[in-house]
Amino acid sequence: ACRIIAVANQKGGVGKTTTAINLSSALCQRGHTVTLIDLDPQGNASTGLGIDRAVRHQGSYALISGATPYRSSLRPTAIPGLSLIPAEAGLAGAEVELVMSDRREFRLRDILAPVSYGNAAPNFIVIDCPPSLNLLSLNALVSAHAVIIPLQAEFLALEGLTQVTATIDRIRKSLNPTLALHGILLTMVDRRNNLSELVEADVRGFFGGKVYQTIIPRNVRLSEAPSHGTPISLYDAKSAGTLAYAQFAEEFLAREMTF
Amino acid sequence: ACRIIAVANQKGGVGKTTTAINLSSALCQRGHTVTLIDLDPQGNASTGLGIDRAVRHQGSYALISGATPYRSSLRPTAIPGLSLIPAEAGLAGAEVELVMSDRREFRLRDILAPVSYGNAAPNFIVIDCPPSLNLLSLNALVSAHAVIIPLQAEFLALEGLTQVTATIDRIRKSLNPTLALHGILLTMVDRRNNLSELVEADVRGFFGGKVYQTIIPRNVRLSEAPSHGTPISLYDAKSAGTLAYAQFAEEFLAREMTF
Ligand SMILES: Nc1ncnc2c1ncn2[C@@H]1O[C@H](COP(=O)(O)OP(=O)(O)OP(=O)(O)O)[C@@H](O)[C@H]1O
Ligand SMILES: Nc1ncnc2c1ncn2[C@@H]1O[C@H](COP(=O)(O)OP(=O)(O)OP(=O)(O)O)[C@@H](O)[C@H]1O
Ligand SMILES: [Mg+2]
Ligand SMILES: [Mg+2]
Repeated sequence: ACRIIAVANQKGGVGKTTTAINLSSALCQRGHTVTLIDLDPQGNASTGLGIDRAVRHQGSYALISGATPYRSSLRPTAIPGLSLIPAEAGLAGAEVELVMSDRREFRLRDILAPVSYGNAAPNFIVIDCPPSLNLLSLNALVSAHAVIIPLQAEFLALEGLTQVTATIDRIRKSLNPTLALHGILLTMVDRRNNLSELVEADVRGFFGGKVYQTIIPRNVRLSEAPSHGTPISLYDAKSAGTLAYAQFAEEFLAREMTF
Repeated sequence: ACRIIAVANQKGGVGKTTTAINLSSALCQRGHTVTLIDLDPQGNASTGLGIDRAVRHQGSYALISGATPYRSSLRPTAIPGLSLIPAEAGLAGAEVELVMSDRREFRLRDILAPVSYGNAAPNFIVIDCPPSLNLLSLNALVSAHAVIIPLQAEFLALEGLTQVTATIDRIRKSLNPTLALHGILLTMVDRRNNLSELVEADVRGFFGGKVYQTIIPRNVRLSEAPSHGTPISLYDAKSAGTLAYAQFAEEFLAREMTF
C-alpha cells in the first residue's frame, strides 16, 4: 500500500515547499512513484514544478471538495514518476467552506484511503501544507501516516516547534491513531553563524533521534530553482542543495523501514 | 486620532514580526506612542518583546472576542511608549469561532474604532498578522488605515505579492474603503546574490514608488534579538539591522505625511 507523508509546520518560510518538492523528486530518481499534493493556497509547490497558474483548475480544492476524482486531478511533471495535484485559486476559500461541512477533518482522508489501497496507488503521497494549523493542515495530518517537520535553524522557528508537535500528539490521540512523527529536518543551516549551531544543538538535545542526521545547508541555488519550475536536481545537479536532498531521501527511506 | 497599521503578507517567514517589532520600537524612540497587537497564534511578537507564554492571558484573543476591554489587555514593554497586546494560546481557536459569528470581519474594527478616537489613544496601533489571509488577517485589514507588506527578496515571496495586493484591493472595494497600501518593504536582502537584485529590480519596476527606498539587509543580529526578548535597537544598537529599521522609521513617518 502507499505511504502518505505530510510536510507541515505552522511557522512560515521554514522550507516546507522546498522539502516537499525536492524529497519527492529525489524519491522518484530512486525508482519510487510519488504524488505531491499542493494543499497551500499560495500554490508554491505548483509553481516550483512548473505548472502555470492558468492551468491549475481541477486541483486540490476540487479534490477535497469532491468535485474531481483523484485520477483526473493528477498532472505529469518533468520528473518521471512524479505527479502533482496543483493548488488552484479556489483553495483559499476552502477553509470557510470546510468549517461548515460534515467530517470536516476527514474530507481528504476519505478521498485518499481508497486511492492508497488501489492498484494504481503511488509508493508515496506527499502533502505540502500551508503555514498554519488550520483545517487544510488538519486534513493533511488526519490523512497522513507520518509527518516531516522542516525546521529553519532560527530561534523563532525553534520556539514554534512545540506547537506543531503538540498538535501531532493531539491528532494521534483523537483523529488519527496511526500518525507518527517521521522526523525533524534542519533547514537553511548556516554553519558560519552561532545561532544555527545553537538551534541544532538544542533540537538534537531535546528531540534526539527524531532529528534527521542530514541537514539542509543554506544554498542560494535552492531558492533559484522554483523560478525555473524544476526541482534542484534538474536545475543544478552539482549544488549543495541537490546533494543534501539526495542524502535526505536516503535517510528518509532508511527510516521508512522502521515504520 | 491614531493611525492603525497592519503588517501583512500570507507568505511565511518574510519578516512581518521582525518589522512590526522594530518599526514600533523605532517610532517610540522618536517620541511616538505605539500599541503593538500580536494577532498571530504563534505569538512571535509577544516573544520578541519578552512577554513570557505563561502571562499572555487576556491578550488579543480576549480582545477580539470581547471578553477583555482594550485598556486591560495592554502590557508594558522595555521600550518607553510601546505597549503590547500579546497573543494567548486561545487565539489558535479564534478562526473557527469567528466564522460563525456576526460581523466576523468587523470584530476588531468595532473594538478599535472607539479606542482610536479616545483621548488615551496611542499615535499608532501596529498589528502583526499571521502568514495567511484568514479571518484574523482580514480583521486586521478591515481595521487598518494602511498596510505595510514586508517582502523577502526571494522568487516565491515575489510570486505571492499579487495575492496580498489583490486582497487589499478587494477589501478596499467592499469592507474598508479607506484602506491604503502604505508600502512594500524589501527584507533579508543579500546584495551579494543575484536573486535579491533581480527581485528588487522586478518589484521596483512593477510597484514603483510604493516600494520603500529603505531596504532591510540580511543581518544575523536581527534573528538573534528575539531570543533576548528585545528589539534590535536594545540588543545591538550599532548593528546593520538597527540602522536599517531606524532609516525605515524615518521613511515611514515621512510617507505618513502624504496620507
Ligand atoms: N536551504 C535553503 N537555502 C536557501 N534558500 C532556501 C532553502 N530552503 C528554502 N529556501 C528559500 O527560502 C524561502 C522559504 O522556503 P519555502 O517557501 O520552501 O518555505 P515554506 O515553509 O514552504 O514557506 P511557507 O510557510 O510560506 O509555505 C523560499 O524562497 C525558498 O526558495
Ligand atoms: N533582515 C533579517 N536578517 C536576518 N534574519 C531575519 C531578518 N528578518 C527576519 N529574520 C529572521 O527570519 C525569520 C523570519 O522572520 P519573521 O519571523 O519576522 O517573519 P514572519 O513573516 O513574521 O514569519 P511568519 O510568517 O511565520 O509569521 C525569523 O527567524 C527572523 O528572526
Ligand atoms: Mg510553502
Ligand atoms: Mg510572524
